[in-house]
Amino acid sequence: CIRLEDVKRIYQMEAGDVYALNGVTLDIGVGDFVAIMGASGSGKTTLLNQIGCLDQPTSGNLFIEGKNTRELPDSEMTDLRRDAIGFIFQKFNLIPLLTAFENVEYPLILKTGARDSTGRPAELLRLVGLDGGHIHHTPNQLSGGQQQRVAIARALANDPRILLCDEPTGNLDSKTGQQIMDILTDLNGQGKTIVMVTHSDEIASFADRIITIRDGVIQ
Amino acid sequence: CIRLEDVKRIYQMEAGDVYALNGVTLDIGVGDFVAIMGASGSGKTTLLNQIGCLDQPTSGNLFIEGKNTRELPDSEMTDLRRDAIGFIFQKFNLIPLLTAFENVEYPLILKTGARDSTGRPAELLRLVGLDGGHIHHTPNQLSGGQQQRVAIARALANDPRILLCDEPTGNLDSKTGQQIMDILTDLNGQGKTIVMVTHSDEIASFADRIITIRDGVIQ
Ligand SMILES: Nc1ncnc2c1ncn2[C@@H]1O[C@H](COP(=O)(O)OP(=O)(O)OP(=O)(O)O)[C@@H](O)[C@H]1O
Ligand SMILES: Nc1ncnc2c1ncn2[C@@H]1O[C@H](COP(=O)(O)OP(=O)(O)OP(=O)(O)O)[C@@H](O)[C@H]1O
Ligand SMILES: [Mg+2]
Ligand SMILES: [Mg+2]
Repeated sequence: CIRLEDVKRIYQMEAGDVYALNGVTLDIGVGDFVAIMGASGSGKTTLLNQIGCLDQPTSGNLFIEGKNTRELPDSEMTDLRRDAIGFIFQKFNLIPLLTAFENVEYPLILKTGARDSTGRPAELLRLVGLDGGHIHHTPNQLSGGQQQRVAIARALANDPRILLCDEPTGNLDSKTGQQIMDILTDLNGQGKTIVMVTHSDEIASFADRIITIRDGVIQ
Repeated sequence: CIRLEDVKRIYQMEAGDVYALNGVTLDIGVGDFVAIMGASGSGKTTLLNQIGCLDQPTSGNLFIEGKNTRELPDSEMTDLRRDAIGFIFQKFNLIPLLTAFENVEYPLILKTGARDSTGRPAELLRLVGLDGGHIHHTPNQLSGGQQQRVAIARALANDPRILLCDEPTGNLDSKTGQQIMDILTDLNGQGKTIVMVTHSDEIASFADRIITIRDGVIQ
């Protein structure tokens, strides 16, 4: 499903090159639930950005569902990112001028070209425990954990086959965090592939496999 | 040191009023180390913003070091916020166009009116485990946890008497999080008052007292 072959990601900075990923080789099968752990700055977000096709390797190859991302035409890359992959960002990346509801609806509009009439945005927001007036708040009118949950609902909007989660419970109390993990476990049970970065051993234990990264290298 | 008397903070929204704080009465003594816990959306950040004088009560009174914040002239309010209080924000609020170094130096420049020549910014960044080339990266060239640590270093720049921390280890692995808690414990040992919001029982256990908030009311 997801394969990295000796992937390097190097940032060229004035003070010297930063090897965010320094030769990562990794295989993730369809329907796997993988947790990625490692120290702050070790390369977890960089790895997830590669898998999510938001960034390309400096060297090495990345295959998503058997296709080498270097050889994908732009249109196919866009479809992959919009339909096959759902991304929950470490810093949420919600659109500031849209409400929670509109933020979740947005990927649906991108896909179908029209506003949503299925009720899916409200349903997803209810699933992550956000309902009532809050769905019409903009991000800056929501708490940190409420924003995180909007980001989670948005990632699920187009029912992606692959879910990439960058510290999805980092701003949540343990009870709300558990509710989110129940959702992820359920989605994995439906056959979705999940790659989740987390700093919590407790959260990582929901995965079938834990990968540790250190200084851009898988341990 | 910090006293709230029946503080309410009400947001008037189209869908109805949101009682972010619904009558909070609380006393925190000089040199106390208090943890604030509660579900996502329960009012923790709102409470911290009140104590940090970034926001005012809708009703009720707030006293910082014996002074009622309603009666403070603007200049004294500014001094309090700049010199007496250090704030580590849940979403970091780093200045995007400045480097990590410049972000930490900024409060020093605000205070003295001149660029820093004491070496304090570099020293604080080293204290939180950020050194070498990284201190010249801008926030978007840093990992989530590195940004969080820059926010911590910045909060300490003017050696504040009161430190307000909104989930200071939320993006950190346990080892780095422990290093931050060692710093906070040390500062508390020097007599600083610390009010820390956290979702982690482990992190909360470093405090002398745990306050739980639910739906804007202290339990
Ligand atoms: N500007 C605003 N306008 C309207 N409602 C707001 C605004 N800011 C916060 N709220 C609401 O006030 C309540 C408390 O928010 P607060 O940010 O204090 O929660 P919190 O306890 O810090 O949550 P978290 O653990 O998720 O960070 C929430 O229901 C939130 O939606
Ligand atoms: N745009 C960039 N330019 C230069 N260096 C970068 C850039 N983005 C990330 N880095 C560096 O690459 C390394 C890996 O960053 P990454 O964000 O992947 O870490 P992480 O494991 O997600 O950390 P955290 O747990 O703190 O979120 C870090 O040293 C970081 O400073
Ligand atoms: Mg990261
Ligand atoms: Mg908060």
